[in-house]
Amino acid sequence: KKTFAVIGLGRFGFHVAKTLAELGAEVIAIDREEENVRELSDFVTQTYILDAMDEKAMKEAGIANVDVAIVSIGQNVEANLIVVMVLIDLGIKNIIAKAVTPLHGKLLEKIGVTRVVYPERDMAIRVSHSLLMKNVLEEIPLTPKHGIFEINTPKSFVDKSLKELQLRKSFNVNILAIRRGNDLIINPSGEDKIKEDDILLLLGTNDGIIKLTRL
Amino acid sequence: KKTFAVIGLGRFGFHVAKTLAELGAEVIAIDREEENVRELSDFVTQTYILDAMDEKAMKEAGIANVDVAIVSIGQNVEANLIVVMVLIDLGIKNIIAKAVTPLHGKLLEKIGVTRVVYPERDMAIRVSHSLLMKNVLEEIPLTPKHGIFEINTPKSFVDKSLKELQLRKSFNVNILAIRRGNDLIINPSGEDKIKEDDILLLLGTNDGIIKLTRL
Ligand SMILES: Nc1ncnc2c1ncn2[C@@H]1O[C@H](COP(=O)(O)OP(=O)(O)OP(=O)(O)O)[C@@H](O)[C@H]1O
Ligand SMILES: Nc1ncnc2c1ncn2[C@@H]1O[C@H](COP(=O)(O)OP(=O)(O)OP(=O)(O)O)[C@@H](O)[C@H]1O
Repeated sequence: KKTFAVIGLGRFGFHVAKTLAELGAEVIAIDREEENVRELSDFVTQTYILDAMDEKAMKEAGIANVDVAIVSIGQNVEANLIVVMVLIDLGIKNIIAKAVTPLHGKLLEKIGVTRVVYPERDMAIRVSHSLLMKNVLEEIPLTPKHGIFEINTPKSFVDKSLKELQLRKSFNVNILAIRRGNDLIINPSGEDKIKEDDILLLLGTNDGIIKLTRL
Repeated sequence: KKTFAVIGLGRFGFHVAKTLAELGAEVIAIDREEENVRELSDFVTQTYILDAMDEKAMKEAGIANVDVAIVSIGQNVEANLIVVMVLIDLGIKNIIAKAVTPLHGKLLEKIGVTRVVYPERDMAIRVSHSLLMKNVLEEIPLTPKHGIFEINTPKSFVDKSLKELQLRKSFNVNILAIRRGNDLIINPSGEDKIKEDDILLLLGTNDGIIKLTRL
């Protein structure tokens, strides 16, 4: 069983600690404010109220023995960096840290953080795409111009075969799969017809998907 | 062309305004702090420095004419709610608002917000999954058993062709694309070889992906 330490229980840290614990991982949750820790104590293995910049207190809390540490302090960039240094000093190899700006992210990578996350930016991109691409349910951004999109079938596609629709030629998209209720039709053929309420899984350019979801 | 107003330019709001503008939408960005507005003025159509709780100032800024308004104020829940009320009073039908807690979210739905988003929570769930499924970077859940996964190439795959790897037979997964730097190889052929640092896009069962990411 892997052990995780989550430091800073704001909106992001709280949900990381809770989700990891619900999936069966061992979680130690740390924050310097008592009220943020209290809410988690029913979900996680162990909680501590301490200032994570205090190396001695972190050592006594047994943080040196965890497999992965997640630093989720955002408003105070100095604290975010100092806490990362404390974790490196304690010998933790796998550190995930939240960054607020790209320069802060580069600084974190330079001092040896395993992975930098930008939760607000990544969700902002997804929400913006869903506002412009009316029928987009989910998405994995691949390059600045391409992505995988899960979309509701446009009305004009219903009862047409993939051959008729010529998706690659007209929209520059590849159809990966069709979701029909709980069934999944992987790599559909040209003869397959689209039904009402189908959900389409497409790989294509952002522009192509915007054009397609306007139909 | 759709017009959007983004109110509150913290980490989430800033990236929503920027992403919408980059995709060609008309964006009005509002914040009461001058420094948050300045950075966006090169990207968006129009910026205003004002207190969004001031209905008269919002009216004069022409906010009543937008198609969609996004409220991204988080630390001050009262301001978040008052700004939503101002937008409802100005007759805006489509309002997206960020919520900090589930109860705040319910309150927003009750007063008539079109969509409530929880950016930190949603990203926390994705990051937690990626920590437990070691090499998974992104995922779109499709059915309870299947999903699309973006994974780091397992070491044992490097310099092998897709034909040799027999992904469908051994792991019950389909390879959709290979990301190599900023290039994307869509529908790779059996002869294509996997390189170090490739990122693989797979469609398969959750079990198959967990087996594969353990390699
Ligand atoms: N030195 C520290 N030691 C322990 N906890 C800390 C320290 N500094 C800040 N925190 C805690 O980290 C949490 C998140 O911090 P902060 O509010 O700075 O980040 P945030 O990015 O706004 O959070 P989020 O967006 O996840 O809500 C808070 O609960 C705060 O009490
Ligand atoms: N009444 C208001 N009118 C206009 N702007 C406001 C108002 N109240 C707050 N803001 C702005 O909204 C932005 C985000 O607010 P806040 O820091 O409360 O949210 P946050 O959830 O921590 O943001 P994020 O996580 O996106 O960085 C700030 O830039 C702030 O200046």
